Amino acid sequence: MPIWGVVNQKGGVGKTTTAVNLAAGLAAKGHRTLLVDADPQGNATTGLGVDKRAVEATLFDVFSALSNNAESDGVLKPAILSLGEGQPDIVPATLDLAGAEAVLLNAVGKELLLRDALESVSDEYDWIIIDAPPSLGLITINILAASSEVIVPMQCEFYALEGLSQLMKTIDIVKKRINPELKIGRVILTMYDGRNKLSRQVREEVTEFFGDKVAQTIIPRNVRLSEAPGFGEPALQLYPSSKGAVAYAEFTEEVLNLCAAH
Amino acid sequence: MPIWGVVNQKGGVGKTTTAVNLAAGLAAKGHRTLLVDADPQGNATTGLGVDKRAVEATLFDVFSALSNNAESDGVLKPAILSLGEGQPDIVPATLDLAGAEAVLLNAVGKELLLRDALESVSDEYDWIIIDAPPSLGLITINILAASSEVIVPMQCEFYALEGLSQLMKTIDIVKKRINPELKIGRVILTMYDGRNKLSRQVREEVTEFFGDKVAQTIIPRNVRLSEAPGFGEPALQLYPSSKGAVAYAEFTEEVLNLCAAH
Ligand SMILES: Nc1ncnc2c1ncn2[C@@H]1O[C@H](COP(=O)(O)OP(=O)(O)OP(=O)(O)O)[C@@H](O)[C@H]1O
Ligand SMILES: Nc1ncnc2c1ncn2[C@@H]1O[C@H](COP(=O)(O)OP(=O)(O)OP(=O)(O)O)[C@@H](O)[C@H]1O
Ligand SMILES: [Mg+2]
Ligand SMILES: [Mg+2]
Repeated sequence: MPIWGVVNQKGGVGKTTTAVNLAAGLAAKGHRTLLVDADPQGNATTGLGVDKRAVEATLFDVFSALSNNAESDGVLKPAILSLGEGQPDIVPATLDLAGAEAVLLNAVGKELLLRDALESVSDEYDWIIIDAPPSLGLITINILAASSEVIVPMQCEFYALEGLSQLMKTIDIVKKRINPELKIGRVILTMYDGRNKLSRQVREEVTEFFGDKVAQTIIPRNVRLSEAPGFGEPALQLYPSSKGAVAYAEFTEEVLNLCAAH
Repeated sequence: MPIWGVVNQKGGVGKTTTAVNLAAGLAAKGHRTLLVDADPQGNATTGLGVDKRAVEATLFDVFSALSNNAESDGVLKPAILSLGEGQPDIVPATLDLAGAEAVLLNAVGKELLLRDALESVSDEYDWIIIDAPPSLGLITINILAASSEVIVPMQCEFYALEGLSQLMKTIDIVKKRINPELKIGRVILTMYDGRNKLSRQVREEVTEFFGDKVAQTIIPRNVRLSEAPGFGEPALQLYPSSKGAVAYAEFTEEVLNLCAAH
């Protein structure tokens, strides 16, 4: 079962937008999909229309339960919300997740709690997508330790390029010490504007750095992608013919083909 | 001496762009200004043209020195780089700052190391501006504990609204327990596009929430602001007549008038 972590410590590059629309794309095609919101901001939770005030169990509760108990069976299930036919399931995040670093720091095998939690549901899903916070702290390390592949959204801006080497260094350490299976699945260019020289320059640099890991699909800057979260629905469902949604539908195909080829 | 922290845990909202251009604006008007880059990504350091490989001492070294030594005199000075006449000085950040949380966590008065460091140079500057990382961890708490005011850049997007209550909660706790002087200086709307309904909606909500704390100046979306970092110069200097630079020049005036009024 592929577990794809959507990571990049640079803020605002499109992690949540990619995680939400990819999970929606996979579920719409009939794949049993779980989206894990691992960002205390809980944007993916809101992006899928979940009311945070009504949530009973979150990823924070899962980490707390696992930090002092070896048994991972049945720990994740209470936190999973089903959103209905053709939709992904979701493990929501609320503000309490901001306290996760302290809980994880004191746990034995502090990088592996998420991996253990996801293992307990591995036969119930075809895909798991994880939305990471904008940092390389212990939550993101847990995501890298649990993932089979990573997706790196790359905003076509200068500052976004700066963080790449730090991210690669972190991925290499996790791969060497904790998760030898970890691979870079796809680097996906986001908020691309072909008229803009900077966008084209970033695309060149990213392609030079990552070669064929760079997704064929490029996500254009598209206002529908930023309007959809306000309605609690992925753009893929709310504005299916918008440029942004069409691009994410294409990206879903590309990810499915990549896995079929493995 | 005003110390303004530029904070918002939502990623990519314009924290660095605001910190760099405000610091440049203040220095250009003859105010002795120090910019502290407190984000391990080190974007503000690059945005002012500093070569990270040539840096000898950083904010991480300052935190390390203070974590096991009460004496703060002379600790910050070695990390300060002067960039020349009419330019801000800078305390740079490099990747090692990612290790700061662990250093701070074990220090006595873990929230107060930055405050102590800045006190040792308080008579040498008229202004200190601090660029925060996209999180509410111990580095950002240190910034809130050290600041007299905060600037909250607000990207005109739905997800950016979500994090406001968490940010306000954190500011309230720091104000109550650690820094009673802390005030909200200005909330500044960034990447605003008047043609876009979402931008107008966010502006309404933010004005309802913050009232007269919302800056008169609105920063438009302007490609020059994102191109300037590639040249290591603030847009205020590189493209002074661009819409983005003009808006930041206006914002500099607004901040100066605000302080004159106090
Ligand atoms: N292709 C796009 N076109 C236009 N707007 C976009 C696009 N992708 C994302 N956005 C908007 O840009 C903002 C940043 O995107 P998003 O929140 O997905 O990034 P992120 O990397 O998850 O941020 P954070 O680092 O805070 O977790 C959001 O308001 C989102 O709606
Ligand atoms: N008004 C603007 N118009 C166009 N682009 C902008 C504007 N402000 C900032 N940008 C660009 O948007 C991106 C995000 O801005 P910036 O890096 O300043 O945000 P940040 O809040 O510091 O991000 P992080 O959360 O990663 O620290 C950058 O590439 C920047 O160049
Ligand atoms: Mg996000
Ligand atoms: Mg920044």
